[in-house]
Amino acid sequence: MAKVIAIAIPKGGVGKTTTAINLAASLAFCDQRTLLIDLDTSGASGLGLGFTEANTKSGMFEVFNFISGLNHTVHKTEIPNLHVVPANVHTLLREERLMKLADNRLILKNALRSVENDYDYVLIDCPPFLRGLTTNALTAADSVLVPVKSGHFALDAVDKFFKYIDWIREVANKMILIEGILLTMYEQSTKVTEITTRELQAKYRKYVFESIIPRNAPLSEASFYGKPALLYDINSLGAQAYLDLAREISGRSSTT
Amino acid sequence: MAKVIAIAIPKGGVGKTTTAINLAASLAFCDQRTLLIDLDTSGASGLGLGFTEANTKSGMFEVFNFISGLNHTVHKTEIPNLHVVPANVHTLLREERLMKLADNRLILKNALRSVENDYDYVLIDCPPFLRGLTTNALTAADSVLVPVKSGHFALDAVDKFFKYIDWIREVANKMILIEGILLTMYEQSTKVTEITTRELQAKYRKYVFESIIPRNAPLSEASFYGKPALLYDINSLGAQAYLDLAREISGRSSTT
Ligand SMILES: Nc1ncnc2c1ncn2[C@@H]1O[C@H](COP(=O)(O)OP(=O)(O)OP(=O)(O)O)[C@@H](O)[C@H]1O
Ligand SMILES: Nc1ncnc2c1ncn2[C@@H]1O[C@H](COP(=O)(O)OP(=O)(O)OP(=O)(O)O)[C@@H](O)[C@H]1O
Ligand SMILES: [Mg+2]
Ligand SMILES: [Mg+2]
Repeated sequence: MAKVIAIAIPKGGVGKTTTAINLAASLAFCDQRTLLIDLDTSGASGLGLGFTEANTKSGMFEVFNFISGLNHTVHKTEIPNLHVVPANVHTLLREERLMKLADNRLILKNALRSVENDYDYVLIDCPPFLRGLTTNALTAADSVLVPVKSGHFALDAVDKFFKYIDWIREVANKMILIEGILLTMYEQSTKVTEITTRELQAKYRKYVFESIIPRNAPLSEASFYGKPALLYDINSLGAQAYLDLAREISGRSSTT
Repeated sequence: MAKVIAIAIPKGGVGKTTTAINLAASLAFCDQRTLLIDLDTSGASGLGLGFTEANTKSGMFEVFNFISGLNHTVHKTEIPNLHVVPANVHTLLREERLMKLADNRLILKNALRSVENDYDYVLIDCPPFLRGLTTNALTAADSVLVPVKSGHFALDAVDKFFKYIDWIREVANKMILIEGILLTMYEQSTKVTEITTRELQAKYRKYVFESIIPRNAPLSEASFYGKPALLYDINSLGAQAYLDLAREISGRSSTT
């Protein structure tokens, strides 16, 4: 029975996709059968693993249109234990259609039944807004991982997101847990990092992961080659940090 | 008659809000009467200039609900020539409502009539997705400014956005121009910057601004104090870069 983790926060560019790709790859590398679902119409998670329109046979667009079951949209990757379902949107018309269909928040939860026994982990990459697709993800998920890049606007987004998760717990998914708050693009000893970290520790100490993802160029470079950082440069600080996170998460799974 | 510039791109965290705040402040500093409209339900543009729920009397939420005219929602700021209309959303329910109302793409265009003779520039901060609010902004705008932070996903977003602008030109606003592509959070001499810049120059050379916004901590620090960078640290590279951009833009206005 897979553990389903949504990677989400209503703030842009804080490393949701980079975390989805690299945590999924790291879990797979640690022998966990892992499925990465791209629920962002930008298709960035798929893109970062080399999936373009040309080599994608079907994806979340087909799943939400009830054209394909989820088990028929999985794609293998260079990493043995890692499978991906790309978004497969590519046009404005298909994006519009998927957004409308996503107003039914149960589609993903139901779709997951066809694959939940084939994997240890299912990770869901979400877009930077709350309605539709993110609501589907949180209705379906066992837990949510919240990436945070230091800055004033990010703190505001965390507070807003936690209120939203409370609402999800009331109306759509009473079992949902917080997997953790992940500090991303972290730069030690800067004023902005100090203010943000102090604020997060004050309100959310128990949720903050031990593992911290540093700002590290290979994490951005790797996406140009359609590879996770551990295939592009396994010794980089970024690749190692996501491996640490994978161990931290899979370590706790055995106790819950 | 105000020149209306939408600041938009369907990619998160690339400096849309930071550009909206600091370009607006810089234009005002150069004696241009400037209005900044926050069309993002996160309320980040307002927040970065010190507007919270407590000190906001009304905003874009009231405008879209036809409760207030735009001329009755403007707030003064510390800078004489700079006015702001905050989003004034603050709750999940109000966010849901505003998103629904924004499906009518003519609301902002019509609302702007009550203020267009009071300003030289109206800047609109947009959320990181295309439908609803961004469509309202581009239907109302004379031009669109496209911020780009180096990276693989950003390049994809630019291509997608230009296709979307073509569609806007066909169905909603045949006069819309590209104000320019703005390189933001720029880090010289990195692999990712080189790949991104080369690609942008190959396809979009004529649109790329001369002014480049460097990665510069004061641009992020200033938002914690509710101030634009030029009030927080006018000598910082970030504050100076946005002043350069303001001069580059207002310089060309006199020739078009
Ligand atoms: N730790 C890091 N160090 C350096 N660059 C990073 C790091 N994490 C992410 N990046 C880069 O920053 C950019 C934004 O990251 P990413 O796309 O993963 O964020 P996101 O939250 O998914 O954005 P969106 O809200 O648009 O979906 C990407 O170009 C990515 O390669
Ligand atoms: N040139 C810069 N140097 C350093 N930090 C920056 C710079 N530009 C923006 N930032 C910081 O990066 C973060 C993201 O910027 P910003 O919120 O302006 O992006 P955005 O595109 O509006 O994001 P969203 O898509 O979520 O609306 C903010 O914390 C901001 O203060
Ligand atoms: Mg993403
Ligand atoms: Mg913003």
